[in-house]
Amino acid sequence: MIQLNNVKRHYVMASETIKALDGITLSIQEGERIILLGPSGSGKTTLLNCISGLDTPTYGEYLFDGISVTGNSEELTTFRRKNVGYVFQFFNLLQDLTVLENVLLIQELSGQRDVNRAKEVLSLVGLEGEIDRFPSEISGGQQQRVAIARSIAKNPKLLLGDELTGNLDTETSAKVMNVLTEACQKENITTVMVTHDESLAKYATRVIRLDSGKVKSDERVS
Amino acid sequence: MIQLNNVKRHYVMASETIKALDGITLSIQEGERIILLGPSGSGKTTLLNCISGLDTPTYGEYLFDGISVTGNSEELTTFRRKNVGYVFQFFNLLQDLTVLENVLLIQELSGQRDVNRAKEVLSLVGLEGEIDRFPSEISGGQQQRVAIARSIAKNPKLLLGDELTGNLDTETSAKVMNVLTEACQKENITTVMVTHDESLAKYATRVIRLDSGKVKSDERVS
Ligand SMILES: Nc1ncnc2c1ncn2[C@@H]1O[C@H](COP(=O)(O)OP(=O)(O)OP(=O)(O)O)[C@@H](O)[C@H]1O
Ligand SMILES: Nc1ncnc2c1ncn2[C@@H]1O[C@H](COP(=O)(O)OP(=O)(O)OP(=O)(O)O)[C@@H](O)[C@H]1O
Ligand SMILES: [Mg+2]
Ligand SMILES: [Mg+2]
Repeated sequence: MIQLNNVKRHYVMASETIKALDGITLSIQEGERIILLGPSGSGKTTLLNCISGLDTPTYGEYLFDGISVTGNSEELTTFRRKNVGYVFQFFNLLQDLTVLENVLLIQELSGQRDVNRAKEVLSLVGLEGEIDRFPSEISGGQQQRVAIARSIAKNPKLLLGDELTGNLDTETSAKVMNVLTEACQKENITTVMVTHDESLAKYATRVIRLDSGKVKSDERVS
Repeated sequence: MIQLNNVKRHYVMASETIKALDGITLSIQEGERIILLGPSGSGKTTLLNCISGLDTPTYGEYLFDGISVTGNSEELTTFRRKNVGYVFQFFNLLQDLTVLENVLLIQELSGQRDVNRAKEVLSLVGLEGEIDRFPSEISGGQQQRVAIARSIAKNPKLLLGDELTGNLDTETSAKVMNVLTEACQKENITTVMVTHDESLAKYATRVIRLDSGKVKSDERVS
């Protein structure tokens, strides 16, 4: 499904070049559930942004279903809206839209508006009581759960999550990971989840560790 | 040092009243290191905002060193700038200032500008190489560490941290908690840290658990 060949992402600064990704070669098959671990600054967010098409590698190749994911920005945007669900490290919710509207918007952008489905996923993550509030009127963990619900409301082929449970207590994390894993198994969604919580490996089929922009280890686990 | 008497924080919405804090009575002595735990939505951020003076209770009383923390907004702002260091759940860094400038600004607002001290705390959290970059040019965990460095750069009497290590891997978390605990013991800083990571209790003298806006348990631990 996904093939990265010697992908590099460099930032050329005044005094130095930052090698955020320094030669990543990876294959990801459909239906895999990958946990991506690594120290702060090791390149996890950068890798997810390249996989989602939000960022473009400086060198190397990225193939999705055998087709090179490059081309102009509009093609990339269409690709992403159609195929990718993304839970961002800082959620990226629209502050002027309610919780429900934030979910509906993502559905509309991929032509799948469905109010019942939107309410259903919000209810699965425990937010049925908050659907008409704005992001500024709910807690940090509630905002994170809106971001999670939003990412699965449009049935993406590929689900990317960055620090998926960083703001959630143990009990809510477990509930949310169960909801996600079930939804992904049911719809055969491929997932790559960044986390610092090693205990989430139990929901995965494969654990990849990054260090300084390179793959340090890559193991099947389930 | 801090006394909360039956503090409530209600949000009156169209269809219901949200009781974010529902009667909190607590005393905090100088030098205590408190870990504040509780499920998502239980009132932790709201409690920190009341303690810092960023928010005002709807009912009840808040005394700091025996003086009621109310009064006009300017008095509260002076109180906070003078006494409180705060690591926000979403960091609140200024995007147009560099990492170093973000730290210097907080020092200036409390009349304690000290470039050497600013560089020292940034180095303690492993960011000496990033001081001239902007928040948008560093990773999530690096941003969190800027927020942490910023909070101790002005030697506050009271240090509040919301999800202090939510975006940090285990190794970086431990390093940062050691830096903080050492700085707080050395300067006798009182701390209240919100976290979902129960393992951080080993750095604390007391563990308070919230549930639905109330104190569920409150135990000395060290
Ligand atoms: N502006 C607001 N209007 C209405 N309700 C609010 C507002 N801000 C917060 N709340 C509600 O108050 C309650 C407590 O929120 P708070 O942010 O303190 O929780 P928290 O313990 O920090 O949660 P988390 O662990 O998810 O960050 C939640 O039910 C939240 O939805
Ligand atoms: N716009 C940018 N300009 C320069 N360097 C950058 C930029 N964005 C990221 N970096 C650097 O690239 C490296 C990787 O960043 P990335 O955000 O991918 O790390 P991460 O693994 O997600 O870290 P964390 O766990 O802290 O979120 C870091 O050293 C970071 O400082
Ligand atoms: Mg990141
Ligand atoms: Mg909170």
